[in-house]
Amino acid sequence: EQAEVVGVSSDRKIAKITLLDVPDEPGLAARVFQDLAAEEVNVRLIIQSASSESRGRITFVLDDEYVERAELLVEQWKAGGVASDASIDHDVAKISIVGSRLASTPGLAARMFAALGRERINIDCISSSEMKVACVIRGDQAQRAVRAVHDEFFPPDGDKSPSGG
Amino acid sequence: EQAEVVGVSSDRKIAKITLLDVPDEPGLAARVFQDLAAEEVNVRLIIQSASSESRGRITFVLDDEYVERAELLVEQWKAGGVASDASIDHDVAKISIVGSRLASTPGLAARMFAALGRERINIDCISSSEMKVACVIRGDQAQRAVRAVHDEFFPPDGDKSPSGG
Ligand SMILES: C[C@@H](O)[C@H](N)C(=O)O
Ligand SMILES: C[C@@H](O)[C@H](N)C(=O)O
Repeated sequence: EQAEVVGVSSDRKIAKITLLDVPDEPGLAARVFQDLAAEEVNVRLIIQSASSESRGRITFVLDDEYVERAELLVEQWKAGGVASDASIDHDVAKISIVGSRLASTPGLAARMFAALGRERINIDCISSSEMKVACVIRGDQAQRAVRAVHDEFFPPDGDKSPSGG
Repeated sequence: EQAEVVGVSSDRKIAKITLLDVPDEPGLAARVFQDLAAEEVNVRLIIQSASSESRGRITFVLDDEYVERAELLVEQWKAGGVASDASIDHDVAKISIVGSRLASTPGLAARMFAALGRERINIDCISSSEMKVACVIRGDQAQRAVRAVHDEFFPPDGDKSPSGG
């Protein structure tokens, strides 16, 4: 079964929160996301990459409408030793390619990253799986980013061969 | 449409590579994954969380069979200034819950993390989307992890209510 990108989507009405110095021990991620769930906050993406020196860093993306509730939680978490600090970034956008067998097809994610790179769009966060590759970028670059990624996978002239050498 | 977890899966024949100090500039992620694609390396997960001080950190999970090729690339990347160093961890497992509307249903990811937390299983990396939440943990904890997450979403006694308070 051929891997295929079936769509490109973008989301600008989101914010990104990164919790710093989360103790890298069992139960911390559970605490953070249980607290968010109790406030009925919809979390779109969760990204935690390998920690360093027993300190984890958890990034999550949420719809704008939930940011205030999340900010209250951030204060509780700081007071409770769940994180030393948090950065909240309102000017972000999430660009995704959706398809099948994305991960087991070397190069599909690379083509998305290359499309953004050629536009000089910096990739802040990446989360990928078999069915979706999502990049978090600066909000004001969303439109250019969607166009670039869309043209990469659905070229305007109908030529479906990968771009680049 | 009710959100639902339809399955729990695990993967132990994988390794995790984290590239350190990747310049946080356009084109770097593209370079890394284009190089991997050129070597036909299947990448299962890509996780990059928000960088600090212009230095990015990119973690990716790949099947064991591709680790040697990736290690050769790591040396090239270090020589080429793409990363200052890389850590390669062979003893990892990926545990995933798969379903629909996972992200827009507060609490599903939290239940997975809580199931692992109660078993004192530390979560090293997290990558989530609407259809899948994947956690990278220590390889030797995979069996216990799968059982705990499976029992959380498919309780043995048939009681489908969420566990915990
Ligand atoms: C940082 C956080 O993910 C922690 N490692 C946990 O397992 O909950
Ligand atoms: C670190 C890497 O992702 C870089 N920010 C890029 O856009 O390629």
